[in-house]
Amino acid sequence: RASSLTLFRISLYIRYLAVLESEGRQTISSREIADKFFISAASVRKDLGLFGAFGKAGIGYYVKGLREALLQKLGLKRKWNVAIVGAGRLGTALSRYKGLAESAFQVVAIVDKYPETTTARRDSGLEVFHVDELPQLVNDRCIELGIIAVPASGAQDAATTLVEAGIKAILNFAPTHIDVPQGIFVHNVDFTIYLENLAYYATQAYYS
Amino acid sequence: RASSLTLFRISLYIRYLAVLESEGRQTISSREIADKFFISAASVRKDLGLFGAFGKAGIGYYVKGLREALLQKLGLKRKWNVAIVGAGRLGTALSRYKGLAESAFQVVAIVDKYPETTTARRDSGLEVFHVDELPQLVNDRCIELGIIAVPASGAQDAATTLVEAGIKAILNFAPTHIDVPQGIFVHNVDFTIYLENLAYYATQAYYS
Ligand SMILES: NC(=O)c1ccc[n+]([C@@H]2O[C@H](COP(=O)([O-])OP(=O)(O)OC[C@H]3O[C@@H](n4cnc5c(N)ncnc54)[C@H](O)[C@@H]3O)[C@@H](O)[C@H]2O)c1
Ligand SMILES: NC(=O)c1ccc[n+]([C@@H]2O[C@H](COP(=O)([O-])OP(=O)(O)OC[C@H]3O[C@@H](n4cnc5c(N)ncnc54)[C@H](O)[C@@H]3O)[C@@H](O)[C@H]2O)c1
Repeated sequence: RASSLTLFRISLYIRYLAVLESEGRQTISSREIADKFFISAASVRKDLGLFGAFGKAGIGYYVKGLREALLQKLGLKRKWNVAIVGAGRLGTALSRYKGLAESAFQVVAIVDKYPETTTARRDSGLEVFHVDELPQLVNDRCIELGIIAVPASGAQDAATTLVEAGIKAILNFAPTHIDVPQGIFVHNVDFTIYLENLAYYATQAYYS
Repeated sequence: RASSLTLFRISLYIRYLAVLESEGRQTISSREIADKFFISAASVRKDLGLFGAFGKAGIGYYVKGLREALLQKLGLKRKWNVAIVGAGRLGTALSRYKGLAESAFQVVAIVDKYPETTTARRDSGLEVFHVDELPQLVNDRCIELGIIAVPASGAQDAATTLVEAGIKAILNFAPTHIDVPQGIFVHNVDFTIYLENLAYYATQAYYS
């Protein structure tokens, strides 16, 4: 079972391979991938090996075949239905995000504690259901992934509702820890980590 | 100069060290950090070494000292002022994000092409300036980092305005590539990458 960090790298390799494919590249070496991502070729081979992909001596990997294999292993060759809990600013922005169109994901339901007053209903005409209807929606719309976009105070309730409705993996945007049963996966998102990335590079820019 | 992936790991180590410190831990080994993040102890030592941190044989690293040193090297021991271009749903959600309070960052300005009609002005009373006022704001409020939260069609304009105002590092949320001069750093954020993480774990959950 791969770690979150490894999966993150695999997702980046997949994007890189798509770019190579669009440039007409047929093969790629672990060395070249390693240089692109500033890690060792051995780490790249290790990551890919975890997903059953092994290069050929003298050739490396076939770009198209490698990308397909990785997409397959990550379960990204099919569409996943996603539910968002919290139809406020963030929840609505996520549901309308154009980047989802060419991904393996689609938001098929958005719920809120106060569906009548949310910005989603007002601004974008999205149908917002009451959070109590989530279990029914998860069943009817074959929803497998959940996103929490409510304030910190409502996050645990949102998590409990998602888990009870049968959701196995949750993306939590609320700045608080949520408890879930063993076997349920939670990824906490914090965009501050990207600002830290910016701060480092800005500091470097000042010194060069 | 460290890569984006290395910085990402360093940010994660910093968070982990904060947790250890709150638990009263005095020292930590590269082995223990490595196990926490499913990478090799050698990789951890390499990452830390890049930032001038070297452990003591038999002791490892001092938790408090290591965290301080990393924060210092990343430029996170001071407050950074941030400007957001785009006061729509996402921009407003980012500006109000509670997680920023205990971080090294504060949003001190938010601008928009149509400041009179944005949701920010309507819902949260945030003062939204016109995007043409950005250069003045960057100067007056010592802004160093920029965030782009406008639709794809407006992203390049937003980037150009930020760069001309003197911003050296940009976080781009718009699902499009933006061009910037050499030496300006751009990080493109795509939350789809976290959904891919979820899909993998959900697939694993079904098989266990
Ligand atoms: N992780 C990040 O990087 C990041 C960035 C921005 C915002 N956020 C977080 O996202 C969350 C939402 O931010 P926002 O600006 O959209 O807030 P918002 O106030 O605009 O929206 C929150 C919505 O959640 C609903 N809600 C509250 N409790 C609920 C519950 N128990 N069940 C269902 N719905 C419930 C409210 O009715 C409201 O519509 C906040 O926790 C914020 O801190 C995180
Ligand atoms: N990267 C991700 O993971 C992610 C997630 C969600 C949304 N998004 C993206 O974030 C962006 C904003 O989404 P939203 O839902 O908040 O949209 P929105 O329509 O609510 O807000 C966009 C705002 O930008 C302003 N604007 C447009 N062009 C501008 C320009 N040239 N200069 C200044 N302001 C300008 C508009 O007046 C509006 O207020 C979109 O590009 C969306 O695709 C990205």
